[in-house]
Amino acid sequence: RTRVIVIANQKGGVGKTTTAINLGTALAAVGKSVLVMDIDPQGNASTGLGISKEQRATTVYEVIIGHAALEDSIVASAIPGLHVVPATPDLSGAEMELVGVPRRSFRLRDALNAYIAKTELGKSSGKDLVKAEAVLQPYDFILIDCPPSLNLLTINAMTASHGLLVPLQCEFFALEGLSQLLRTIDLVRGSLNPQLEIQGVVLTMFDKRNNLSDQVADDVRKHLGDKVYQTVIPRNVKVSEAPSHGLPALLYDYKCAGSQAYIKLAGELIQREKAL
Amino acid sequence: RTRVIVIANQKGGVGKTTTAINLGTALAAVGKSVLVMDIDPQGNASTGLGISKEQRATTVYEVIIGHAALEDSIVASAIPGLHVVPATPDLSGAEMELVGVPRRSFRLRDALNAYIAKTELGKSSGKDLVKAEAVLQPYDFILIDCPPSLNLLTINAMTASHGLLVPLQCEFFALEGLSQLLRTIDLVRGSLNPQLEIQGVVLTMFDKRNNLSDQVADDVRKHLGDKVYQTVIPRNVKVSEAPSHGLPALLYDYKCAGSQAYIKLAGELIQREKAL
Ligand SMILES: Nc1ncnc2c1ncn2[C@@H]1O[C@H](COP(=O)(O)OP(=O)(O)OP(=O)(O)O)[C@@H](O)[C@H]1O
Ligand SMILES: Nc1ncnc2c1ncn2[C@@H]1O[C@H](COP(=O)(O)OP(=O)(O)OP(=O)(O)O)[C@@H](O)[C@H]1O
Ligand SMILES: [Mg+2]
Ligand SMILES: [Mg+2]
Repeated sequence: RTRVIVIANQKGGVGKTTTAINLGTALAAVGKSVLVMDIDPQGNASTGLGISKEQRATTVYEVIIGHAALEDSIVASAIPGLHVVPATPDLSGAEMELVGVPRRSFRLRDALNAYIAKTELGKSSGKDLVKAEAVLQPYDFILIDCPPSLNLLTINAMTASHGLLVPLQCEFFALEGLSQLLRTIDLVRGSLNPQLEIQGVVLTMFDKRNNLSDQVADDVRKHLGDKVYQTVIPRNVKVSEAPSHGLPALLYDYKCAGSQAYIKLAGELIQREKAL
Repeated sequence: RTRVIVIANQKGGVGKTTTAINLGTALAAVGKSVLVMDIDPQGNASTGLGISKEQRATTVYEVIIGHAALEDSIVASAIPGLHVVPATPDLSGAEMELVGVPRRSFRLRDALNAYIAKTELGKSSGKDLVKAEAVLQPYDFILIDCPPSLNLLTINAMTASHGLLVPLQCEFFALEGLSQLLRTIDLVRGSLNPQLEIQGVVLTMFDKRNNLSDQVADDVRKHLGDKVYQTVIPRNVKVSEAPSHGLPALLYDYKCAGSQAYIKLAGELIQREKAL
């Protein structure tokens, strides 16, 4: 019932965080229960969803290093139906701290599976669970926002996921990194997570005034065919203004082209998931 | 005589590679001898400077892991006065391979110092050096392009450098990461490289149609004062088109606003260096 989708691309600045925030919000807006998990030490997804520094006492760092259960790190956002596992810069120490630790690539998956098992339990034994159990809400979607790197944090997220959503900026350098990303997915599928599929590729920051955008879009569709979403996210200044107000674009300016594109993307994603 | 400048910012997509390529080219255009060192496994700086896959047989990976001297990895670019140490995806394995190795943060510095010492040697003993020594050219500037992360590769580059040049995209998320970057610089200065200074901050992808750019620019100048270059790099489509032709913007379209801004930046950088 819970679909876990990792949003990853080692190329920097391609719209991973913006997609996690706004796709998450659009899914919540149509009634899905969503958890956005921020595993980037920059903590941009946490900030863009209005999570204050004080609310980040327990983050995915504590979950991965082993001190906390997933539910200890979950905070509600101002968006109905959307919860967040926040991140802080402490997370950048996780990779070195896990060197030599057994099953270090599976820490996130183990924590997620424990959480999902508890929510299943909650279902079967009705409402008489103790408080801690009772708030264990099953999510329809868990979206994991990754740092711009194929490091242990990103590998943990890929190992814990059913599908990978790749935001692809319509620029030349972003295209160059795609083959390295596809190789990494094959490696993860071969050794850590055989079920990992490319859920989709979404073209971001498309600028209709710029030929390069069209060229990149044509190139990607030629190579990856149906994996590429029909919905294209346009470059739209409201999208980049929204995070400074701690709001997703959908709440900052619902009518803008960026918000409307993310709403369409959510609709298309739900269609794809139904077809599975 | 050789100034080593690391171009770093863990925020992705802020213009690190574009700055390394075009600032490097502009410095070469005014007669400086320049080495651009690509330590990002994505290899974007190598591609943007027209270095083919075949020319990347020896990269900074071999230099850092210890098998090759720096001069073994240097290739000439099509730009007079500009050489490149290229990168390939192999580089992403370096961090894990160096775990437990002594002085792992100093590998790049040791390699650079060995190279610079040889060029000094070349100076003192005249032209009668053997072929290998004779090509050891002293550079005026070595620019190191980093991946979007504060990992061991970036720490190596910071440890090997005199100054840090921070490209800062005029966007909210890019501003959020600045304090984490400044903390890391203090850590490196405290333990690995006391001489590391912030050489400057350069505002990139400035869009005069967008209030956000002005707000970010004002905010940064308020916090960092004179460290921020007067020259601002505008968002300019020619700059993002140039890499698909394997050319720096200065060779792709010399007259465009992006190229002219990088030429001005080079001039301002040389002024700052003279004042030291
Ligand atoms: N559709 C869009 N239109 C305009 N600006 C956008 C759009 N999508 C993202 N941005 C802006 O571009 C910048 C990069 O986007 P974002 O931070 O989401 O990318 P990222 O891949 O998460 O970056 P990183 O690699 O650092 O994690 C941000 O400043 C963001 O606000
Ligand atoms: N002044 C500019 N105007 C327009 N586009 C630009 C400009 N500077 C950079 N770009 C484009 O923006 C994208 C990001 O720039 P670039 O790749 O140089 O950033 P980066 O910081 O090196 O990214 P990464 O974090 O992945 O290493 C690239 O596609 C580049 O072509
Ligand atoms: Mg991000
Ligand atoms: Mg780069």
